[in-house]
Amino acid sequence: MPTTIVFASEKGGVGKTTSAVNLAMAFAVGGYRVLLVDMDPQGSIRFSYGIKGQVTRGTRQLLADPAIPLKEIIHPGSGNGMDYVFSNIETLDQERQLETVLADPYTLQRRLNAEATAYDFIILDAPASTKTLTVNAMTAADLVILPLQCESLAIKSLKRFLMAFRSLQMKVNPNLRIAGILLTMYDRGVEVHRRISREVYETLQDAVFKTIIPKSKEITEASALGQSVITYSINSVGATAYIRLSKEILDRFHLR
Amino acid sequence: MPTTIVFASEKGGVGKTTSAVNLAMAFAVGGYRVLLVDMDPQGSIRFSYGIKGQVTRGTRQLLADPAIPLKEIIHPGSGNGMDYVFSNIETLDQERQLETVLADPYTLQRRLNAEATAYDFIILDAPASTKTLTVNAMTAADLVILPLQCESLAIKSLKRFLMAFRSLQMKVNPNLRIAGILLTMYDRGVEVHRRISREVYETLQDAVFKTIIPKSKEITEASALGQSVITYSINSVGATAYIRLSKEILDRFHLR
Ligand SMILES: Nc1ncnc2c1ncn2[C@@H]1O[C@H](COP(=O)(O)OP(=O)(O)OP(=O)(O)O)[C@@H](O)[C@H]1O
Ligand SMILES: Nc1ncnc2c1ncn2[C@@H]1O[C@H](COP(=O)(O)OP(=O)(O)OP(=O)(O)O)[C@@H](O)[C@H]1O
Ligand SMILES: [Mg+2]
Ligand SMILES: [Mg+2]
Repeated sequence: MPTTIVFASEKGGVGKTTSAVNLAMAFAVGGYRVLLVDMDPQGSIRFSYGIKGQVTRGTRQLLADPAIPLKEIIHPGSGNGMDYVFSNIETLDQERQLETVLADPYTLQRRLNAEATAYDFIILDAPASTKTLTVNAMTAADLVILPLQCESLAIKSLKRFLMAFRSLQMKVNPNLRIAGILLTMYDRGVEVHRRISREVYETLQDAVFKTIIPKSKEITEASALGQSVITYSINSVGATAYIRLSKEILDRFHLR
Repeated sequence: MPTTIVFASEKGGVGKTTSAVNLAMAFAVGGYRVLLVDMDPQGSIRFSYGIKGQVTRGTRQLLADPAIPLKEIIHPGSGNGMDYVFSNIETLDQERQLETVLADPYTLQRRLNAEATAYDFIILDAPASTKTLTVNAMTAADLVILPLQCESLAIKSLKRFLMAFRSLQMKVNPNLRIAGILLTMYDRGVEVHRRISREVYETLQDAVFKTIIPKSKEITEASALGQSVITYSINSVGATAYIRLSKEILDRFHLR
């Protein structure tokens, strides 16, 4: 059975997509079979790989059209051990049409459990939200990881997200579990980052991954080139951090 | 009649809240009467001013309870010429309950046109989205400003947002107009930022504000202290950029 991981937060721009793209690649270069699914209508996963043009089959069929088998929806990776489901939720009407299937929080989980059994890891990117796409992604996930930028608005938003998470646990899905908080875009030259990261480790302790993802110019450059930082510059601080995160996840959750 | 300005984007973390907070203060120190309204359930405006505790009256009443007059919903500023409507959309249920009033895109505009006439500027913060809260904010606005981070995922998301905007113009409100694109968090030491900003000015020309908001450590520090960068450090590059932006808006749209 695969392990499904989702990066979720209500705060925008905290590194959900960047973490999904690069953790997926870290597992792939480690020899694992990986499926990367974009649950964000923005479609940032596709852009992170420089895929141009229309995507005919993607997240919309995955969620709303069970008659089309998963293997006809995925875009195969180019021999890197990774497959992709890109978001093709293009228009506001299409987003609205999905609301009926998404009202059932188990829609994605059912589909993945039935057809995605050949993978070792399934990585999900989610929009900055607490709504139905994100609820579906968190329900399908074994590990919910919360990326956190060490800035005060992101901290405040995290508190609100944790409250929403608790209410989703009570009302929607009692099995939801947070795997941990991941500090992202960390710049040790910024005093606010140093202070907030200290506070986060002091208060949340083991709930925070030991691996911190640093602010890294190679991550920005790789994203502009439509690559993962791991293929762009394997020895950069950004690449090594995501490889270290993949190892920490394997150890912490006994997945080796 | 006041001029209503909204900061909108589907991409998260591009400086919507930071721009709303600091442009509002730039107008206030310039002697204008300003109302700052938070249309984002995340409630970042309140956190930007360090307001703790429960907000009993706020955006929820503004939108769903016309029997409560605006003057009983606003939080008065402390003599700085600014009033606030903080977001009190706390739970997922409250968000869902608002959907019926928000289905009418003119809900916010009607309320502001009827009761907020004493202000010179009304500044709206919106969530990273193209859904009903953002549509209401854009409909109420005279000027829709799109903050843009000079990074490739933000550019790709901008293209999608412009498509959604065009479909909202056709289907929901033909009066929607984009006032311009504002480059935010610009770091001239980052090659990707230099390249993308050049491309943006070459292709979009006058649709882009001349004022660029630089990446500024005082902005991060001010936000952590619950202040606008203008009151925190008036001579910092961040503060002067937002003051310059306020002047550019006054000139470009003949509002003096
Ligand atoms: N560690 C890092 N170092 C440098 N840049 C980074 C890092 N992580 C992310 N970025 C950049 O910051 C921006 C925001 O990251 P990203 O888009 O992954 O966040 P997100 O949470 O997915 O945003 P959204 O809320 O819009 O989905 C992107 O331009 C990305 O390239
Ligand atoms: N010019 C700047 N210089 C330095 N930091 C900035 C600047 N503008 C914004 N920030 C910081 O970047 C983060 C993202 O900005 P902000 O929260 O305003 O974006 P947003 O678009 O409102 O995000 P969301 O999509 O979550 O609503 C915040 O921590 C903020 O303090
Ligand atoms: Mg993203
Ligand atoms: Mg915001």
